[in-house]
Amino acid sequence: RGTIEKLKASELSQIDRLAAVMSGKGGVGKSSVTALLAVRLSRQGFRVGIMDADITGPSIPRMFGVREQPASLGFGILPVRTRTGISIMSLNLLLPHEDDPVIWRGPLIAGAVRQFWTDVAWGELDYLLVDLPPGTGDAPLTVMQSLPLDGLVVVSSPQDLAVMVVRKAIKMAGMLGVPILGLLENMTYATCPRCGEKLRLFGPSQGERVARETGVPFLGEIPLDPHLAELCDSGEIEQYEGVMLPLLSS
Amino acid sequence: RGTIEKLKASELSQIDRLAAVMSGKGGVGKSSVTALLAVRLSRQGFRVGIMDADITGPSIPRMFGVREQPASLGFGILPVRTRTGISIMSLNLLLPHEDDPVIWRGPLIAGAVRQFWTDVAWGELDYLLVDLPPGTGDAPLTVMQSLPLDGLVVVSSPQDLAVMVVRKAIKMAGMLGVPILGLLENMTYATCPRCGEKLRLFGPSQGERVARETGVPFLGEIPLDPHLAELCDSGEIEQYEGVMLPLLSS
Ligand SMILES: Nc1ncnc2c1ncn2[C@@H]1O[C@H](COP(=O)(O)OP(=O)(O)O)[C@@H](O)[C@H]1O
Ligand SMILES: Nc1ncnc2c1ncn2[C@@H]1O[C@H](COP(=O)(O)OP(=O)(O)O)[C@@H](O)[C@H]1O
Ligand SMILES: [Zn+2]
Repeated sequence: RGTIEKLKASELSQIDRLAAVMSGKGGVGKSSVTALLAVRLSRQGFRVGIMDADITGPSIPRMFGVREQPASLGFGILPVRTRTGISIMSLNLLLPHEDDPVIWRGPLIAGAVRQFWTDVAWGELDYLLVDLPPGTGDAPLTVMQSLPLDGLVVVSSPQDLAVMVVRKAIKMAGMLGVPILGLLENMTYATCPRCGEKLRLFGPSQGERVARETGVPFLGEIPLDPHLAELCDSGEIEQYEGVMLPLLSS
Repeated sequence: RGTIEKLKASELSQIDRLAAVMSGKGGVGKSSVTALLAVRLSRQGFRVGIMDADITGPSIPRMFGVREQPASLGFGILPVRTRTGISIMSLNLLLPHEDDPVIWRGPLIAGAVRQFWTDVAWGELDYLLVDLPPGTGDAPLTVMQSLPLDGLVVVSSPQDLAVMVVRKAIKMAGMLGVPILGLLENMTYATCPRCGEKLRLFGPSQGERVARETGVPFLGEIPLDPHLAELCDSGEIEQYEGVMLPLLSS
């Protein structure tokens, strides 16, 4: 397996750091973590973009409440900007209805991911975050092989099942030579609003141990917070004031 | 798009009913629902099998605590049987380590799914359940196009995000002429063990409304139950005594 050439970004993109967020397992909160990371970096004054590479299950536009179609000009596709100025590119913005299915096989998925890098005019960004779909198939593989990634953030949750699939993602990154910036555990516990009891719905936390065993930095735990789920649903994740992610020192 | 020929099952398979379980969105509990459905049908005396078509994120074997390699004989591959006699076929059973990543692109994924139907000697089954991966890509497409499905069970959770992606799955089934047996909502609420408060962590339930709007039968709600997560992690889902799924009257 010779090394695959990294693709060049559009002439109109100047991206300082490129990081992907992956979990392998769906539903652990990978897109939410990508969105929260972008919000935090943007609040610190960085210019941030998100590439939604979850082609058949894109949820980033809805979290930010954006619906406009990206403008496609002669020189490239312009990403859509959120209320606080984060640039977003997602296939869901190109569909007539957000609940239309994208019934694509691998080659089309890989093609779309490549185009999000080569044809989108991202402009000047300090950070571009790539939200990867679950699994270790076409989209994660294309991103890791063809994009010049600086690193990967891995998101897990407390269950053994999630940990097993997260280990697959970590092994995949190792095989493809992509450094891992850190592991975050999401949905670690919920707090009862009435009596304050901590409910560990998905079992004891394993994030710290898994990070130690796989030799990646542990970036912390995020609790289940109904307010976060609400803001994701109402498209206002930029207003989240709860626990913010520890800044990646990549 | 001409109609695609349905594939023939192995000579050594006699399957009465074939149903797939889908969500579109990862992490809503689709694999858990597939497993619980199989356990319930098996307790009622039916002969049941599960085909784990989530090729890059297979979690069925771990839920049942099975690790043996399927025997591959001249006439076909024999599925592995669980403690209570449910037949299981999953790519994770063919890997040396369960946390090895399967880094396959679309064509290989579609090929494996076809082989699980044409080359596995399922024997006589009343029900074969197919656990689909998240998204609307190669594996769900291959199953809906190439396998003679009797119907589809759709699993959702309360968030708008999950509902949006579940609608994609329902539209996809409609486009491919696969009947929908019903919609189940999972993780509807958690109960505080200390004070009995119901926590709607992911917002108000939407399952019934979505089922009504999309014209599919509503099969009920499943609460978050830490004991279920525990049994999934310990490979003992066959011992679950909590809320069992309403039987599909298909
Ligand atoms: N810490 C959390 N607290 C509450 N809800 C969360 C949390 N993390 C994620 N969610 C909710 O769970 C759902 C799934 O999260 P998502 O980020 O889409 O997962 P993934 O991208 O891993 O499939 C979202 O609707 C989100 O609102
Ligand atoms: N109702 C529930 N109560 C508690 N835990 C659940 C419930 N449903 C699913 N889980 C847990 O959530 C995790 C994800 O479920 P899974 O079935 O793998 O989702 P999917 O197949 O949709 O990705 C599993 O580890 C499972 O133990
Ligand atoms: Zn309480």
